[in-house]
Amino acid sequence: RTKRIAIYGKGGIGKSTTVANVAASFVNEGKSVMVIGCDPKADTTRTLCGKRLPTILNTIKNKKNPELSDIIFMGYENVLCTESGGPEPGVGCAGRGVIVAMKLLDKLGVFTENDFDVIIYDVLGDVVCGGFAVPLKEDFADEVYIVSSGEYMSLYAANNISKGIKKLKGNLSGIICNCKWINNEKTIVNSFAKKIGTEVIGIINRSELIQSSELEAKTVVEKYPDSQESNNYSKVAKSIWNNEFVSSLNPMNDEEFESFFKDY
Amino acid sequence: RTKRIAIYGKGGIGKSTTVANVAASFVNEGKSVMVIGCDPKADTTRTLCGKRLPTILNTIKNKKNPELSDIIFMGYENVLCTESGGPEPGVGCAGRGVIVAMKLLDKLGVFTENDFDVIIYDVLGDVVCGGFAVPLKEDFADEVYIVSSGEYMSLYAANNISKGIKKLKGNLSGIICNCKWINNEKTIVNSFAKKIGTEVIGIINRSELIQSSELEAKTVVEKYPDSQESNNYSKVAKSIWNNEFVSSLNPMNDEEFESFFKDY
Ligand SMILES: Nc1ncnc2c1ncn2[C@@H]1O[C@H](COP(=O)(O)OP(=O)(O)O)[C@@H](O)[C@H]1O
Ligand SMILES: Nc1ncnc2c1ncn2[C@@H]1O[C@H](COP(=O)(O)OP(=O)(O)O)[C@@H](O)[C@H]1O
Ligand code: SF4
Ligand SMILES: [Mg+2]
Ligand SMILES: [Mg+2]
Repeated sequence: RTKRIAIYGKGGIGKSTTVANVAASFVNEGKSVMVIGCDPKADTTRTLCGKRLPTILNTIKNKKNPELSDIIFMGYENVLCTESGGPEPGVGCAGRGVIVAMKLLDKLGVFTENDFDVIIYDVLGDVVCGGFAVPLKEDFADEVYIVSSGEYMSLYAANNISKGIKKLKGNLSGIICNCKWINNEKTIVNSFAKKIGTEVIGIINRSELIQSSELEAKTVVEKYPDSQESNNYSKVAKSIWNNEFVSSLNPMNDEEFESFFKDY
Repeated sequence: RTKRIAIYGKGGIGKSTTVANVAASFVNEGKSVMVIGCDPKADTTRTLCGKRLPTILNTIKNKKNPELSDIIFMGYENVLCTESGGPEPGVGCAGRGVIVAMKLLDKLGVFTENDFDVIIYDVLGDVVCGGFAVPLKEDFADEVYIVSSGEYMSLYAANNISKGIKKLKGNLSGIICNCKWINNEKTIVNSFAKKIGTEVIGIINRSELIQSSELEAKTVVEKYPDSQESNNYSKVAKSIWNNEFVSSLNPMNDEEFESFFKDY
């Protein structure tokens, strides 16, 4: 059955880069994959499709009843891609795009009439509310992964997201460490994961190659398929695919988090 | 009359550090200041009060009709401090704390029965919606400043916030560049400001001293009053106090922002 995963994390931490490269790794293994961008930045699928896609929210403004071909696009190795989009800042809930998108995809039978091996949601994680909580609470994703570095801000957000996952009875299947070459980074992220009752499922090192591929609107998996970076994403994809981890999630309260970080 | 300013910016960019140190500079000049934290992280006032304050949202849970002394606390040189707080992640709008806090402060006459020289709001800026849009749209702040570095993510957020300010008919009075020693950083932020119709009102350099003071729950203005850093915040405070800039705000759309950043 379909592996349905949601990727959360602080804005700018590397969710979209991770999602796009992991999706590319999955399709290279012959799996059928759909990627659903749930960040108002709407740029998850840019490196898979070679350009920024029109968003579902914007498409609906001009065409009340869009068809699948208006909102879903084929990218690298036939990965299917779509972007929820977000409203204009200051106008209603920032997560409204996700709510509208999920309704439409559901109505158009995307979730029932297709037999994807993997569906990946890329979700804004700076706040856990409104539309951004939808992949957690409704029947859209079975596993959640948080992308984090070893930085205070990133782990604070990860702890916050974990509180939301626990509240909404989701399953935190693991943390993907998107490293920034900080002192002791892997140690910090590993002990953070252990402390809240999950595990680190993969480690991605910061690399110029990943960024330079992105400048050409390509994943490093596509542009440099034999690179260490590409192999690394392939390892992460395999770990996710084989992951059977069910967390007994126990996020820290504010004081616990402060004292956890003080030790580092 | 009271100078009422709201500080916005991407999470982790340095809003709280800037707000606390600017507030400390103002009270050193003999001004009466109130600081209102509007970030669920509720840590704006920690360096002014030497510890984390109880939040308004949490106080209301236990005491239906709090008095001023339950929610407002005196910090460094008599600066008045309060924290809105935020709900548990996954439970309702993350900005709900701000809405509840503003209602209560209003009801308790804080805004009418006091003659502050300055009121400063520190507001989460990763999304511009719900409670986080309140200081922009309702009669709480007259000027908005955005804290930003020269990084893509930070300027993207600044541009997003500017769209919200424009939509809600607010006044973007300037950008405070909280530098991270990036190549060409001041040039990038200056031309970004110019492009969207505002100006850089102050420049703060990244400094170990600012962070080490924070570890002791103090502003650098309090801990190292004769330092270059302290003098710098004092300059920023004076620029804000004397600022008469009214923006003709013209945020970039997504394509414009991409091409703007490509040039750097
Ligand atoms: N492992 C990595 N190595 C180098 N750059 C990275 C890596 N992961 C992310 N980045 C870069 O960091 C920036 C933010 O990443 P992005 O995936 O857009 O974050 P998010 O989706 O969480 O907001 C992008 O410019 C991206 O190229
Ligand atoms: N100018 C600066 N120099 C050094 N460290 C800074 C500076 N500004 C902010 N920081 C540090 O960056 C981190 C995030 O700053 P903070 O003010 O909490 O961000 P925000 O309130 O925008 O989320 C803090 O650890 C803070 O000490
Ligand atoms: S629920 Fe969250 S995303 Fe929606 S308006 Fe509130 S803060 Fe914004
Ligand atoms: Mg993204
Ligand atoms: Mg803050």
